[in-house]
Amino acid sequence: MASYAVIGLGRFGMTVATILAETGMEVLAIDKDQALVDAISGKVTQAICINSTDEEALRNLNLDEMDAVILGIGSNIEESILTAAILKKIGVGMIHAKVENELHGRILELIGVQKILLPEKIVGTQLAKTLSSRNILEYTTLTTGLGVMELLAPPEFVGKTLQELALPTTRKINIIAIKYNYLTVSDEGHNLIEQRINDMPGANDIINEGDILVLMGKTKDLDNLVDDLA
Amino acid sequence: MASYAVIGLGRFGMTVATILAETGMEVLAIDKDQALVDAISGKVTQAICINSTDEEALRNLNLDEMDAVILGIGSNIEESILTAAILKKIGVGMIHAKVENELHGRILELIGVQKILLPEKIVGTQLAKTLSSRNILEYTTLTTGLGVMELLAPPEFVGKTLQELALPTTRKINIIAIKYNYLTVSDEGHNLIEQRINDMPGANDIINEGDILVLMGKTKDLDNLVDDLA
Ligand SMILES: Nc1ncnc2c1ncn2[C@@H]1O[C@H](COP(=O)(O)OP(=O)(O)OP(=O)(O)O)[C@@H](O)[C@H]1O
Ligand SMILES: Nc1ncnc2c1ncn2[C@@H]1O[C@H](COP(=O)(O)OP(=O)(O)OP(=O)(O)O)[C@@H](O)[C@H]1O
Repeated sequence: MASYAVIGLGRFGMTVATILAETGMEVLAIDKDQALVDAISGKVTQAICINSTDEEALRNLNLDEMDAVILGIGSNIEESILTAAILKKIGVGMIHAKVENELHGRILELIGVQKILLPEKIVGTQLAKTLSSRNILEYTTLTTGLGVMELLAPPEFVGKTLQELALPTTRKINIIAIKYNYLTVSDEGHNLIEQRINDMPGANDIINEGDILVLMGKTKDLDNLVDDLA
Repeated sequence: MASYAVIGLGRFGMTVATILAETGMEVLAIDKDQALVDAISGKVTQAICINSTDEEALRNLNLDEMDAVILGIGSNIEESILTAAILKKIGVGMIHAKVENELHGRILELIGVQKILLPEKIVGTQLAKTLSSRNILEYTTLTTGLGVMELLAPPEFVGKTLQELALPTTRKINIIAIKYNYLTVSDEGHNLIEQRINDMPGANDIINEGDILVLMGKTKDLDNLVDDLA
């Protein structure tokens, strides 16, 4: 079973530690605030109250044997930087750190932290992409350059089959699912509209108005499609 | 063309305003800090320096005609709450707001803000899901209950065809792409490993060790798969 240490139990660190523990991972939670340590101690493998800038205290925890250390100290930038430097010194392999701003991120990168996360920027980017096209209901990028987008079927797609659109060949984009409205009748005889998912769309499936297309492809190919439709 | 107002140009608001403008949207950027207004004024349709708690000033901006208002005030919680209340009063239809904590979010919800975003929690959840299975390289949830996951092919899948695995029928999960390592030879005759994507996996495709499977399905079905593989 994988094991993780989470240093700093603010909004970010507490979320990470709690969900990792819920999915059955071994979690060591660390914070200098005793009340936060007490709040989490029943949910994780171990919770201890130490100051992470105390090198001796960190050395005794065998953090270098963990799968990763998650550093969730934000507004105390100096404490975050000092802690990261100590973690690298004692041989921790993989560090994921939340940062306060770009400069904080740059410093941690230079120290050797592998994954830098600026929550406001990540969430701001995703919201802007989703808003930038009223047809886009959701736009998500995966780390490896692939993206998934939920797009309200644009007029130029309506009435066409997947074969006619030929998105995979013309645009290197796949329609991986189609959400459509299905008219049924309730037990009491009322008309009901249910949203259903066709998760194995075939070449002869026709796109109707109001359908939501779940598209997958490289982010640059998805962005090109959005630009052309705008 | 869609039009948006962004109130508060911190890390979140500045990101949203800049990307919306880059994708060609009409953007009105607002902040009480003149330096931030000056910094963005060349990139957006209009940038003005006002205090968003000044009801008269907000009334003159026709914000109710915008497609949405994005509220990016965080640490000044009272200013955020007062601004949201004024926006609802002057008839703004759609508000997306970043919040500082759960309580701040709860209050804005009661005022009528439609989309509440707590960046630390969103990013913390995504990191924890990605870490909780060493096989998961990426786990992303779309708002509508669908999820996409990049999973290192688990041992029990290796050597099997997609037909044999029958994920769509047994687990309601689709393999929408397979990333695999392709051995080629460079111009100078060296062995090279390239990562390629098979974005139209067929029933007879075989899963090899080291393949990365891009899976799509309802988040509960993806979570079940992860639990069973753990
Ligand atoms: N040197 C330290 N050793 C241990 N814990 C620390 C140290 N410095 C800060 N912390 C803890 O880390 C947590 C988060 O720190 P901080 O307040 O700096 O970040 P934050 O950006 O506000 O966090 P979040 O955004 O996740 O709420 C707090 O619970 C704090 O007690
Ligand atoms: N009443 C107000 N009117 C206009 N702008 C405001 C008002 N209150 C705060 N702002 C601006 O909103 C921006 C973000 O505010 P604040 O510092 O409260 O949030 P934050 O959580 O630190 O932001 P972020 O996390 O996005 O960096 C700042 O640029 C600030 O000048």
